Amino acid sequence: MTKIIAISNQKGGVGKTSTALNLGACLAGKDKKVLLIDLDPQAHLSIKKDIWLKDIDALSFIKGEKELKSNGRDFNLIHSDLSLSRFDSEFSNKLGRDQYLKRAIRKSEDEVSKYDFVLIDTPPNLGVLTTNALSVCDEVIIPVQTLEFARQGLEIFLDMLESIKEMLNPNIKSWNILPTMVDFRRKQDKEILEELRKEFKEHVFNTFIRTNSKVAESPRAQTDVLSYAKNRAEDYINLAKEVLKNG
Amino acid sequence: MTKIIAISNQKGGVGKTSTALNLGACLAGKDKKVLLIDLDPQAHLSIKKDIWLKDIDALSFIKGEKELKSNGRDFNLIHSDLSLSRFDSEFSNKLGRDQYLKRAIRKSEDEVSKYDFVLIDTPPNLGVLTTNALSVCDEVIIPVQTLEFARQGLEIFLDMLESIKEMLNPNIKSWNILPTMVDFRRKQDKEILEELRKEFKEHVFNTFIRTNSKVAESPRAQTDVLSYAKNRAEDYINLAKEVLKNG
Ligand SMILES: Nc1ncnc2c1ncn2[C@@H]1O[C@H](COP(=O)(O)OP(=O)(O)OP(=O)(O)O)[C@@H](O)[C@H]1O
Ligand SMILES: Nc1ncnc2c1ncn2[C@@H]1O[C@H](COP(=O)(O)OP(=O)(O)OP(=O)(O)O)[C@@H](O)[C@H]1O
Ligand SMILES: [Mg+2]
Ligand SMILES: [Mg+2]
Repeated sequence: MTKIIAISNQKGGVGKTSTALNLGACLAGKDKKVLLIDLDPQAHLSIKKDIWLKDIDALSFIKGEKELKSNGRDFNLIHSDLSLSRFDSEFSNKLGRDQYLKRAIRKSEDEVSKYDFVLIDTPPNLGVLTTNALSVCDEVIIPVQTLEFARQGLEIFLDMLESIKEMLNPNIKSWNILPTMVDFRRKQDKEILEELRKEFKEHVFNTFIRTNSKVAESPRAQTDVLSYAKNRAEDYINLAKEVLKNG
Repeated sequence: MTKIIAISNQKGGVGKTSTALNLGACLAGKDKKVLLIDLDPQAHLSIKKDIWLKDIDALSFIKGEKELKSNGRDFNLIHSDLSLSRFDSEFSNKLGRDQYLKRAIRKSEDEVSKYDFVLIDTPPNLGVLTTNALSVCDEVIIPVQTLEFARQGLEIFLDMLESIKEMLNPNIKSWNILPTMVDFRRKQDKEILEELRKEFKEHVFNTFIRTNSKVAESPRAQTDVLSYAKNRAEDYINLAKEVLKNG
């Protein structure tokens, strides 16, 4: 059974792309078949060029112009580029504008069902690309820095998620907060981590991602932290274990 | 002569709000009259409640429903809240959608002209709120983390800025990149800082903002770093000096 996970938070710079990239790599490292979809026109997830699927990109896929084809690999990416921002302007007022990705995935169902996980990276806003990802996913991972602005922004995201569940996607089984860039040298990080656990209880991963220079550096080598510095990928390996355990 | 500065970058989490907040406070600290405008529906700049202007918010101001009134203070903020996201959906297809802020500022010209600086915080996208800020400003400050994703995102922003200058606002006199969260313990930070200086030359501030736990903590005390930890506000004080020197 393929699990579709949207990685989303309208707050910018909280580690959405880093989580899609590194959790994807660590799940693939555990012999899971993983498809990444870059639904952000900034196309930062697409930095990992060695797993691009050929002859397809996020815009042509979401519009239903191209279908997923099989290739022998177990770790693949539907890449994007700036042209994806056209989807926002062209489709914002169309009927069923939030369900295009769902339809595209259904159209390629045979191929999608070969994967164990589909991870979708989203842009830092609540626009139509984000609602498409949230309308098709089974689970949501919400990266949150243990810093005040990110903590505050959580309320906005959770309110919106509630409406998506009611109006568009009752199948969302779970959502979990992933504390990121945690740096215990800063006094607020411990405080905010405890506040998150107290307020959101089982909706916070046990695993948290510490601030980690190798995670920040690996995009410069156009790859994930597992490929770049295997001995420093521990937090994302633990996250992969926890995601697998949650079943 | 009032100088209007937009603080903008579609890449998320690069320090746009932190720069508006702290540069604003440091300019006010040098006896300049400063008006902040929170043009991000996330409303993080609005965390500094002690400088809110009464009876006005960003949505009513940009729509021309409310005008700026004088109050005896030299450091003020037109705050926002989530309702500002309605501007995006309601005005995206209206005639002159990018010029609402310009018209609003012109309508309140008498009041605005009492300020030395107007700093505008923008959301992490190139939507209509951002184009409104860029259509009225004299200068742009582009915060960029010395990390790969932020470095890559710069191209997208500068291309868009070029079109704004041609189509909407030929008055933009200058744009400058502000390196933020610089951490020389990471090897790429020095490399990227040098790359930025080499590629963009005089368009990069001499001042750069180092990673600084007090900058990250001050929002938790609902204030800026100058008020929160005066002895740790040095980088933003230097930035204020450089902005004043550029004249
Ligand atoms: N654990 C970490 N430690 C240190 N740096 C990190 C960590 N995780 C991510 N980063 C860096 O922080 C920056 C922001 O992360 P990232 O770009 O993944 O966030 P995002 O939420 O995808 O941003 P956007 O909102 O722009 O899409 C990146 O430069 C990234 O390399
Ligand atoms: N110099 C710094 N050192 C350490 N942390 C910083 C620094 N500047 C900003 N931060 C923290 O990094 C996070 C991102 O900064 P900020 O929210 O200002 O960026 P932004 O570009 O406004 O984000 P968004 O794209 O969501 O609007 C915040 O939690 C902030 O407190
Ligand atoms: Mg991202
Ligand atoms: Mg901000």
